[in-house]
Amino acid sequence: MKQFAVIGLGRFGASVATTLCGLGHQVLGIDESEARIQAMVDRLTHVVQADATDEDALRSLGLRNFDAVIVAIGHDLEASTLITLMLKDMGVREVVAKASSDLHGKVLEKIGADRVVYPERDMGVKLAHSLLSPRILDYIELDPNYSIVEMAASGELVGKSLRELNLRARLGINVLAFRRGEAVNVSPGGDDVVQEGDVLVVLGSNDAIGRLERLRG
Amino acid sequence: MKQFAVIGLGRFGASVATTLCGLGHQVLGIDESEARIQAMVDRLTHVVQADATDEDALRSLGLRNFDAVIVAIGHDLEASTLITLMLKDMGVREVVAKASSDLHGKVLEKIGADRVVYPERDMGVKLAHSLLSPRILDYIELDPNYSIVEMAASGELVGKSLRELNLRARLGINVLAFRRGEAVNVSPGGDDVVQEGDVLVVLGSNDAIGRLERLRG
Ligand SMILES: Nc1ncnc2c1ncn2[C@@H]1O[C@H](COP(=O)(O)OP(=O)(O)OP(=O)(O)O)[C@@H](O)[C@H]1O
Ligand SMILES: Nc1ncnc2c1ncn2[C@@H]1O[C@H](COP(=O)(O)OP(=O)(O)OP(=O)(O)O)[C@@H](O)[C@H]1O
Repeated sequence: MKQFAVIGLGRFGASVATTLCGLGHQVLGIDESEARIQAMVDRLTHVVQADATDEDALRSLGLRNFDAVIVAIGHDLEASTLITLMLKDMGVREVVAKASSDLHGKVLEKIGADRVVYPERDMGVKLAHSLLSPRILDYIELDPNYSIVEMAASGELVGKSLRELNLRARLGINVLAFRRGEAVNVSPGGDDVVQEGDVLVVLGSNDAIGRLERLRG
Repeated sequence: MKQFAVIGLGRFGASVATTLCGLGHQVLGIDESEARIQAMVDRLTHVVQADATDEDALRSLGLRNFDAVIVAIGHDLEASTLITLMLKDMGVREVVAKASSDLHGKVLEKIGADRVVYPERDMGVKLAHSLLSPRILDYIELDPNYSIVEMAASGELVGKSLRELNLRARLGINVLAFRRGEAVNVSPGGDDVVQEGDVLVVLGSNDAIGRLERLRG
């Protein structure tokens, strides 16, 4: 069991804190707002109402021995950077801070944040891609040229077996798995026939994946 | 080339809008704040300053023929839901709205949003998982039991060939690809030796992936 502290229990901070707690770890939540504290009091191990820019208050929490401290303050850049700086000075092993802009992120890195995250920016990029390729449900970018994608099957792909489709020879695409309803087949064979609504998990070059996307009509 | 409109150019909305624009599509940005409009004027196809809850103003933008309209307003739930409702009434084909809480999301679904996204919540969950499994860089959940993960190699894995490691027979884990520096090898063979800092992309049950995580010390 690990120990985490989350400073700033807004939408993002609360999500990090409740997820860690739900997975069985100890989580201390800190926020200056009474309302946010009340909202989280039954969902975290401990909660404390405090202005985390107050050094005495921060020191009194004994955060030094925690596995990681997350600073999830977006609008008050001064508070976010001041708190991050004090935490590193106090010897906290890992400080993860959320940034609201590239500039904010650069400052956080310079003053010693171990990791900087950009939740809104990253999800914005992901939504934009999913609007352009609505059938791509999820993806891992292996490098600039290769990806693994989860793709809903339709059009020309439906009703054919993997052997007939011959995606490896035609496009250089490897079918890793496919899902039908709740069941996943992690070693698909040539005789498996693709049906409408199946989800294919494929590995290939981004060009080949683009061609596969167009195949489906 | 597609046409999108983004209402609310905060951190998330601006990220969606600039990503779509950067990929060569037309993007109309709308915000009631002069400062946000000024910040975006050179980065989007068009920008308009308007209070989107004003029905006449919204109708005058001719959004009906856009491929999708994104409503990215988080703090003013009433504005977000009112705007979403008006857009569907006007016949906009696809309305994607951001929600700040489960309750907000339920209301948006009920009034006809085609898709509801929870950027802060989802990124909070992802950060929590990455704090608990720091070597897992990215993952696709295939179903509750199987995943594809990108994992940094270390410990017992280093210095051995894939044949020696024999991960398929020992753990039922399929090594799909591995990355060393910038280069990705999408068809790894038995003779490939794992080095410190390599990233393995593997497919297996979540239990087996957990055992592999522990192997590395
Ligand atoms: N100095 C501080 N000490 C403690 N808590 C603080 C401090 N400053 C801000 N907070 C709290 O941090 C939380 C998040 O802050 P803020 O609203 O700036 O971020 P945000 O990026 O909009 O959050 P999110 O997008 O996660 O909802 C709020 O609940 C706020 O009360
Ligand atoms: N009625 C409205 N019409 C047009 N724009 C609006 C309206 N209400 C809010 N906005 C704009 O929407 C943007 C985002 O709003 P808000 O701050 O509520 O969301 P947020 O969830 O904190 O944003 P983010 O996390 O993306 O920064 C702001 O730039 C704001 O000016």
